Amino acid sequence: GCTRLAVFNQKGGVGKTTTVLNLGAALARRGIAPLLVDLDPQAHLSAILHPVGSGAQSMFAFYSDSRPLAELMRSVDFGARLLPAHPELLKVDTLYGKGPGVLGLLKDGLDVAFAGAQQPVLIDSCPMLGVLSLSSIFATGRVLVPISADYLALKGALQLENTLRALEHVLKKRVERRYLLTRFDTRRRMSHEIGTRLVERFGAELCETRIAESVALAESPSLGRDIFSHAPQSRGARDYEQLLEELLSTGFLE
Amino acid sequence: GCTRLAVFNQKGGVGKTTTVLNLGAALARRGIAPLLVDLDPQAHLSAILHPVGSGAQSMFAFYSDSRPLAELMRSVDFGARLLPAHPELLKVDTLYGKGPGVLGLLKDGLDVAFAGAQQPVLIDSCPMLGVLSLSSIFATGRVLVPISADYLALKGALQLENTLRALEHVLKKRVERRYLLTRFDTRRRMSHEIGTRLVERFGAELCETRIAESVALAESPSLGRDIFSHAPQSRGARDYEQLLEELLSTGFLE
Ligand SMILES: Nc1ncnc2c1ncn2[C@@H]1O[C@H](COP(=O)(O)OP(=O)(O)OP(=O)(O)O)[C@@H](O)[C@H]1O
Ligand SMILES: Nc1ncnc2c1ncn2[C@@H]1O[C@H](COP(=O)(O)OP(=O)(O)OP(=O)(O)O)[C@@H](O)[C@H]1O
Ligand SMILES: [Mg+2]
Ligand SMILES: [Mg+2]
Repeated sequence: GCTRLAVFNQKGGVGKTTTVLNLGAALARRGIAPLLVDLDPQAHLSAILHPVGSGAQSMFAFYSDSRPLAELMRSVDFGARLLPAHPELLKVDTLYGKGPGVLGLLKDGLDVAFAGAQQPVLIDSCPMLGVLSLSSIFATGRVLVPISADYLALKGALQLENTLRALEHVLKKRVERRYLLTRFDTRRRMSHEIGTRLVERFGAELCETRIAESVALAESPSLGRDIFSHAPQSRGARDYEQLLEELLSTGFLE
Repeated sequence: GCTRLAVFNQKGGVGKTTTVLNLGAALARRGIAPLLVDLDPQAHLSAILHPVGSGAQSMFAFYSDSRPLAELMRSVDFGARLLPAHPELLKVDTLYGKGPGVLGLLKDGLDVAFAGAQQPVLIDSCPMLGVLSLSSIFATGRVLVPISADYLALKGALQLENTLRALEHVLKKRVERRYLLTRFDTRRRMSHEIGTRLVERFGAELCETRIAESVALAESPSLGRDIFSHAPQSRGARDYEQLLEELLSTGFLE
């Protein structure tokens, strides 16, 4: 597989990190080892999988010292590689944010790193539309937008759709996207209402798979594990496996 | 009352906006009309209570044109005032972030606005430690940290505690704080585990009140309402009323 995918929603706490972690693990379990990129200065994904002690060992070094991405990659237990984040990444917006070419650097870096063999790339970001998250969108041209089943997350997704359309104007290129309902609680009327509004608004761009609210998904980070290692029989594991199947069979991921 | 309080946690989706909204409404219902300040460029609180159509009518104008805060205040149905946010606030970090005095501007602005009568001030921010959220901490010296009952939010709170201690060094002044467990689900073992770790780590700084996971709290934003107006008999309403009672009786809020 060689697809690059940015997982982004400007709303906080909607399941971006949870999705990169478990979609990545689902790929690895199929023998398709992915590269996971943590572009969140709060480094939640890295804290779960492979924390690093200094900015020099993280994606910050790519921006500050042009370190090749291949040198920054770390192995992850479930058979993936990780480009770790670090709090020093907070400086990227202020230090390099005004540079004319900064938004294209990540794409170039990934092209260099994968000049030979390809592997799918999943990118996690913080909930803010800044240099790092924009770089993930520019580097991939393909976005998966998790939306927790509540109104404020829906609002964030609708705003993001407008932003993506504006970006397409600038990029003169389509940004492929899928919207993913997460933290879905079938007992709540609100979950179903959000689902209905998303179907109306996004149609075929809304994933048919919905990730259920499943406590095992919230537990696995504390153990440094993905859902398949922590609770393979859980609803959360089934849902992320089903999501991968859907994204592969519809060609959104390859 | 004249307390100023920043509601902050660098983790996304932990209930910052929900807490400012409903603690503010609880104060208003006691006849203590608060000023709510939305410093989140995504303007969720403003979207619920009083959206504005341009940056010029928002807190952005305070930073870009030194508009007096009194001119930017809007009335809120439940008997409060709001200083609205707007997406243009995203520019504050890049445009004014390097200015030496920018972190103290909000405090000065509030001092000018309240030279006469005092009212409590609650400040909502985005989940990132940048110019705006730091300004809210500098303007108040008092922080309420919502922590949703999951490990990634706990991790954010522990990191924030370290940041606050570092800030105290710089400010040469204590930053008063309370930690507030939110989205607590008594049926989940994880909720109780997080609770135990917070008691051990924060002791008396942990609020005794825990905000339960209560779907009414997630519904009220879609109606532009606070919890007391939307579902006064709900667990969410009782919990935020109880939180106000605790903060007043312990003197954290006055
Ligand atoms: N389907 C789910 N069921 C139960 N808990 C979930 C689910 N998805 C995510 N969570 C939990 O909800 C919290 C928020 O999820 P997560 O951190 O992945 O969101 P995020 O969008 O990456 O947040 P941020 O904006 O802070 O980066 C986490 O504690 C996570 O473990
Ligand atoms: N106690 C609760 N019970 C049920 N739902 C809640 C509760 N607290 C918050 N929510 C819902 O969870 C979502 C996240 O809460 P909220 O937006 O207030 O967090 P936040 O910290 O302000 O997020 P952000 O970091 O994006 O600003 C919202 O949809 C909100 O309505
Ligand atoms: Mg995350
Ligand atoms: Mg908020």
